[in-house]
Amino acid sequence: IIELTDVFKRYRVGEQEIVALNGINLSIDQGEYAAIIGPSGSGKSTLMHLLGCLDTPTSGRVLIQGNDVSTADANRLSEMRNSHIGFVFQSFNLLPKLSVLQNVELPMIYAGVSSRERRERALASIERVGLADRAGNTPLQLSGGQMQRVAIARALVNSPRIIFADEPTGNLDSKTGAAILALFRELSQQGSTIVLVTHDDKIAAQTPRRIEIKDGRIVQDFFNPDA
Amino acid sequence: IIELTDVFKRYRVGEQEIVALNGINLSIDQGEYAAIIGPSGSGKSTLMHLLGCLDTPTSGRVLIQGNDVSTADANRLSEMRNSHIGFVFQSFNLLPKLSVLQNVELPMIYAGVSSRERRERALASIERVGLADRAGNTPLQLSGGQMQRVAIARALVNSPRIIFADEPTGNLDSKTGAAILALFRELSQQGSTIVLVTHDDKIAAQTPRRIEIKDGRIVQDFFNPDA
Ligand SMILES: Nc1ncnc2c1ncn2[C@@H]1O[C@H](COP(=O)(O)OP(=O)(O)OP(=O)(O)O)[C@@H](O)[C@H]1O
Ligand SMILES: Nc1ncnc2c1ncn2[C@@H]1O[C@H](COP(=O)(O)OP(=O)(O)OP(=O)(O)O)[C@@H](O)[C@H]1O
Ligand SMILES: [Mg+2]
Ligand SMILES: [Mg+2]
Repeated sequence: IIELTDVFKRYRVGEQEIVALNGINLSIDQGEYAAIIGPSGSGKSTLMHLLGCLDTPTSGRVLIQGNDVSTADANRLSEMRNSHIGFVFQSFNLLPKLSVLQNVELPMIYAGVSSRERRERALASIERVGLADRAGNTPLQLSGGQMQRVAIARALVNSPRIIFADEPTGNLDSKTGAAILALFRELSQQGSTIVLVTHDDKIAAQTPRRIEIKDGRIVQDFFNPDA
Repeated sequence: IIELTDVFKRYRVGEQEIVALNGINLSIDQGEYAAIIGPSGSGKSTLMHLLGCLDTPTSGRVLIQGNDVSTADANRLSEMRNSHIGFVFQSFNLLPKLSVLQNVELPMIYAGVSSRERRERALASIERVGLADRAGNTPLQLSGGQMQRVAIARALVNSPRIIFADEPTGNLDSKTGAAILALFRELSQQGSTIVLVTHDDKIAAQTPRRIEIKDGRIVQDFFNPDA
């Protein structure tokens, strides 16, 4: 369902060239549940942005559900995202002036869902992450972990077939974090394809597949027999 | 050096009243190194903001180095902060249009330090967190963990006597995180007072003192014999 071939991502900053992804080859099948682990600055978020159709590679090929998005323009990328993909950002990317409810409804507006149905599904998603009583607040009235959970609720509200989560439990205590991981496992069992980024080995040990990245290269990629 | 007596923090949001801090009594001596741990939404950041003179309580008393800041105005709070305190925010609060170097120099501008000395000390601080080669980049050109390290460099650049760090390793892999904690331990041994918030038990187990908060109350507060 996802296929990266010889993918490079380079940033030029004045004199400097940063090679964020240094020759990535990666295949993820429908229904898989994989964790990407690696040190700070190793290329995890950059890789996720390519997988999530938020950016294109400097060179190489990116196929998502058979569609070649390697050189897609902003509209095409946005189309791909809205129809197939849920993305949880490392920095949440909530709209500060909108309420929790409005933030979570956003993906459905793009999808042309009726306002009654939007409200119902948004509230259900917000409930699922344990924040039903905060639906009327704005992000600035929430704690870091509460914002993270709203970002998760928003990513899941369209029941996307593919979910990308960039450090979804980084701001959560172990109990709340475990609840979120249980939610992902449930979605995986229901057939969604899930790729999550973590810097926490304990979390990477729980997913069926473990992909390790270092300095923009995949250095390990195996299936956890016990996960 | 820090004394909180019967401290409450309440937020009114329309009909709703959120009690973020529900009767906090806390004393921290000069040179102590303490971790505050607790679930998401339990009041950790709110408590840190009061300790760090970024906010005042709804009721109760806050003494910092003998100064009563419970009802201080913005200027007084800002004075306290710039002279004594280094604060690492859970959401970094870097200025996106400024370079890493400029971000780290900021506290010294308020302190009236000469531009040559500012540059030297900022570069030293940036080097300490392993980002010497990124001093010219802006935050948006950095990874989550790199931004977190810049926020730490900025908090330390004035060699503050008191350091508050709100989840300083949340975005860091274990190796980089351990290096940052080693840095804090070193500063503690040199006499700084350090309070860090974490949701990670392993980290709270490493500091001499462990303060547990739940629903805005301190439920546990003891010294780690093995730390
Ligand atoms: N827009 C950009 N311009 C320049 N360099 C960039 C840009 N975005 C990312 N980088 C660099 O690319 C490298 C990989 O970044 P990335 O965000 O993918 O790392 P990461 O593995 O997610 O790190 P973390 O665990 O800290 O979040 C880093 O060195 C980063 O500084
Ligand atoms: N400006 C605000 N208005 C309303 N409620 C607020 C405001 N700031 C914080 N709160 C609420 O106060 C409670 C404590 O928030 P706080 O940020 O201190 O939690 P925290 O322990 O730091 O959580 P986390 O681990 O998720 O960062 C939360 O329920 C939060 O929603
Ligand atoms: Mg990242
Ligand atoms: Mg917090």
